[in-house]
Amino acid sequence: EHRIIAVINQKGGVGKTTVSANLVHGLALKGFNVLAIDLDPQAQLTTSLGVDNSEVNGLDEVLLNQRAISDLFIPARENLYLVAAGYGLADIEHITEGGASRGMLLRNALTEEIEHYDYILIDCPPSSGLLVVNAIFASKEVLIPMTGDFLALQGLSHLMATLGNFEQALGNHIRQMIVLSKFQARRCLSQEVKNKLIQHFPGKLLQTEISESVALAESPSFGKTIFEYKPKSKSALEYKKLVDDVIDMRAY
Amino acid sequence: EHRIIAVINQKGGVGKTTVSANLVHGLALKGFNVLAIDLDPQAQLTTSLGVDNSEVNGLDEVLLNQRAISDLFIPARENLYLVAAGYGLADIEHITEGGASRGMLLRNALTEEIEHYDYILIDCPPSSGLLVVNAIFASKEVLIPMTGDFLALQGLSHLMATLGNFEQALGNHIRQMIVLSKFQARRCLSQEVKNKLIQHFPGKLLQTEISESVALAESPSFGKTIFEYKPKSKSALEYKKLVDDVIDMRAY
Ligand SMILES: Nc1ncnc2c1ncn2[C@@H]1O[C@H](COP(=O)(O)OP(=O)(O)OP(=O)(O)O)[C@@H](O)[C@H]1O
Ligand SMILES: Nc1ncnc2c1ncn2[C@@H]1O[C@H](COP(=O)(O)OP(=O)(O)OP(=O)(O)O)[C@@H](O)[C@H]1O
Ligand SMILES: [Mg+2]
Ligand SMILES: [Mg+2]
Repeated sequence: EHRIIAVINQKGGVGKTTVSANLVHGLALKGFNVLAIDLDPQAQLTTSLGVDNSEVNGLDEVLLNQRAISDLFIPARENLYLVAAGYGLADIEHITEGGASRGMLLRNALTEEIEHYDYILIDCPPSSGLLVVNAIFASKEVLIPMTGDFLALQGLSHLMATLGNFEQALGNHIRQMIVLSKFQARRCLSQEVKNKLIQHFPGKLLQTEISESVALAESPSFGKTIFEYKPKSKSALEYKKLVDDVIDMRAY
Repeated sequence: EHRIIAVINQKGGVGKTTVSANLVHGLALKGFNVLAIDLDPQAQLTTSLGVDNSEVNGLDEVLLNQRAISDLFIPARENLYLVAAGYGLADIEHITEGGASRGMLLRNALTEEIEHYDYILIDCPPSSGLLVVNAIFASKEVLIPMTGDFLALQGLSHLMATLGNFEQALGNHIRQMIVLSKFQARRCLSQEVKNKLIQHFPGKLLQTEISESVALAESPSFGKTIFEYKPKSKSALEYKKLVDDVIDMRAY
């Protein structure tokens, strides 16, 4: 089956990009054909994978100028292609004509490509605007990174309501996975948040928590994933497990 | 002098809301008249100060329906008034008519009020859209919370370029202050980032770093600032110092 996963959370800094970068590489290392799409004008997934956004064409060419998305594929790793954000991606949010079809630009661009990839992951900005709408309409499932704190929990209930509206509009069920990210297990607050997630969203919280660790903050500065930067670290093992959680849908 | 400060960073989760909540209360505790404006549809400043966004009218009424902003003032603490985000604030991003004047809605709404307040602080969402444009055009200075990691540094250079464009458009110098937030002093990466900030942005990095501390993550869950939740904590002392840094413009 071809899985298309939007990595979303309108709350900022919860680890969307870090989860995306390490997950796509982890899946590729297992031999899957993976396509990573950087849907954030800040191009941080692109940077995290060691690609210079100012030197390449990207998704803006597809969404704004209707180029074929396959023209924009950059070989990022073995089994992993990347569509960079591209310089003009922020302009998408300003498209006014086209009504509902403005939300379908990415979905339409991907139609030909789905067959070639086992996994397509889309890294999204911290907003609920047109870019995220495009990601959700293009996807079959969403992966929601969450930090173990109160303000993130606030943002999540809002996000779940939004996803409910999408499901109604699409007439389709969107599978939801939540992953705890930057997790500090020894804190009461973190455990409280985790318990609330298991209680309110049964079957959605993936079993592996990604711990807060400086290695994960350092690796993008080298354009490397954790599997390249510190392959024997606890963080690399956690991401390895997370890859399996996603493949097998292992949730609480 | 009446200071109007936009708390901005399009990078998510760097502490804009936490800095805003604790700074406005800290200034109010010193006897200044303070107005806090929640410009984020996610209404997290509103929540952090213990106000239920779904129970009050807010900034959407001002920006969308042209109500006088003083109608929307909520007494949040002694010497501190809040304008909540309001339910419909996300709709601002979809206004298409009005051209350049769409960026001036907040500035125009504040003209009458500036005289009554020593400090006006505006908490912004992690985006560069119309809401943030409104904040910057309404302000005389910006306060940029920053975490000590690589992806935040990436976002900062982009932000500085954007601010340069604003200054050209306004024909005005916008004072810039940077504050290190969620800082983990013992990490090499954090110190590297701090040194880069001092090197590239002399005179802008405020002297007090706000350390990573669970107390700051817990306090909004009680609708309290750090001064109410844990007034003797290291975090409260740091925020107290940060208040003085802002008042006296103490930077490296
Ligand atoms: N497990 C972790 N441990 C330590 N640092 C982390 C971890 N995961 C992410 N980070 C760091 O935390 C910051 C925020 O993470 P990231 O940029 O991935 O979040 P995001 O949700 O994509 O943010 P945005 O909303 O701005 O797109 C980054 O500097 C990143 O390097
Ligand atoms: N110094 C700190 N120590 C520990 N946790 C903190 C600290 N400052 C903020 N936090 C927590 O980190 C998370 C992100 O902070 P905050 O929401 O203030 O950032 P933000 O920049 O406003 O995010 P957004 O971009 O989503 O608006 C919140 O859950 C907050 O409670
Ligand atoms: Mg990101
Ligand atoms: Mg915020």
